[in-house]
Amino acid sequence: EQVVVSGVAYNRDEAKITIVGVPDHPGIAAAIFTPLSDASIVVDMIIQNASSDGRTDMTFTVPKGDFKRAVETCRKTMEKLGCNDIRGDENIAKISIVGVGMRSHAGVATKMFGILSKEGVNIQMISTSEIKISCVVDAKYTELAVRALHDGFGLGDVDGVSKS
Amino acid sequence: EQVVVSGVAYNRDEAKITIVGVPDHPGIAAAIFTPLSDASIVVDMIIQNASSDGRTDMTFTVPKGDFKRAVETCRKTMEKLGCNDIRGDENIAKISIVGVGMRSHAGVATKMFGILSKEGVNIQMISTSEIKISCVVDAKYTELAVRALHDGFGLGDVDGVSKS
Ligand SMILES: C[C@@H](O)[C@H](N)C(=O)O
Ligand SMILES: C[C@@H](O)[C@H](N)C(=O)O
Repeated sequence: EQVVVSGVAYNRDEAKITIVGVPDHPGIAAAIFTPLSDASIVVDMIIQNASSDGRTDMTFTVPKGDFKRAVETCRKTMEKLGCNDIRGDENIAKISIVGVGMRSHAGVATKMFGILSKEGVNIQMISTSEIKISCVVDAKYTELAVRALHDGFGLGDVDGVSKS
Repeated sequence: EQVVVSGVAYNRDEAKITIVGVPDHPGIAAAIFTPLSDASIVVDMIIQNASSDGRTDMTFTVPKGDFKRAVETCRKTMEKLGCNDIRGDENIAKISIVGVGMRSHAGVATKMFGILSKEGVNIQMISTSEIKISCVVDAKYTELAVRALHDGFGLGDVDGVSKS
């Protein structure tokens, strides 16, 4: 597969919520997201890493407009499941590079991380798919990150950036 | 967006590697993935969650054939960066539901988690995109998970399952 990074996208309309210390056994993910779906809260990124000592963290993003409602919903779930904490951050931006054949080229993700690192942008979360690599960063870095990625991947004038 | 879950995909050819306790400051992600790209190791999923106390875990998947080489490469990086541990697991399967409009329907992810939960399948990692929701599970659950998801999303005969 020839890699074609066709664009840079960003989204500042989201907020992230992390439920810290969820028990790692079957049914927990369903218990967290069922009340959110029932409340018609649209969830975008969901990230769960491997667990240590039977606990892991679950982070997801929601539209800024649903942030408070989502936190309240999760607080109830948290108490029921016996999690350690719930953290929220409305001050994030999701920055993505999009293209085909991304997966088979580890170099693309590495290049993206290198570009952000050179600009001193800290990466808070990472999620990848075949057509997209997304990094969550502090919202204040949105323009810097988008411009640096545009230049770094030779995508020409920044004006072509899409919001996603 | 009308949700159309068009299929279930699975991949048992991967292994996962978790670097535990990476320092959460700019440049670390680039430091981890640059040696892997230089060694031409193809990385598939990359998952990093929000950090606690300045440390976070970084998990990624590689083809089973590259597992040992990737662990050796990361061991050197781990010592350089001062991480806590490195864990590997060759016994995993990535199970995905694919379709369009997934993101705007939290119900789809919730339904997937509910189906896996009912079968007693523990979810080790979660990663989502607009067209795909992937869960990493123990490889022994591959067939059970694929069949249950097929039935749960009304996708007809299991034979249509694709490997991805
Ligand atoms: C943490 C959560 O994903 C749990 N392992 C589950 O299967 O629901
Ligand atoms: C952990 C790692 O992602 C780090 N935050 C970085 O920016 O490289």
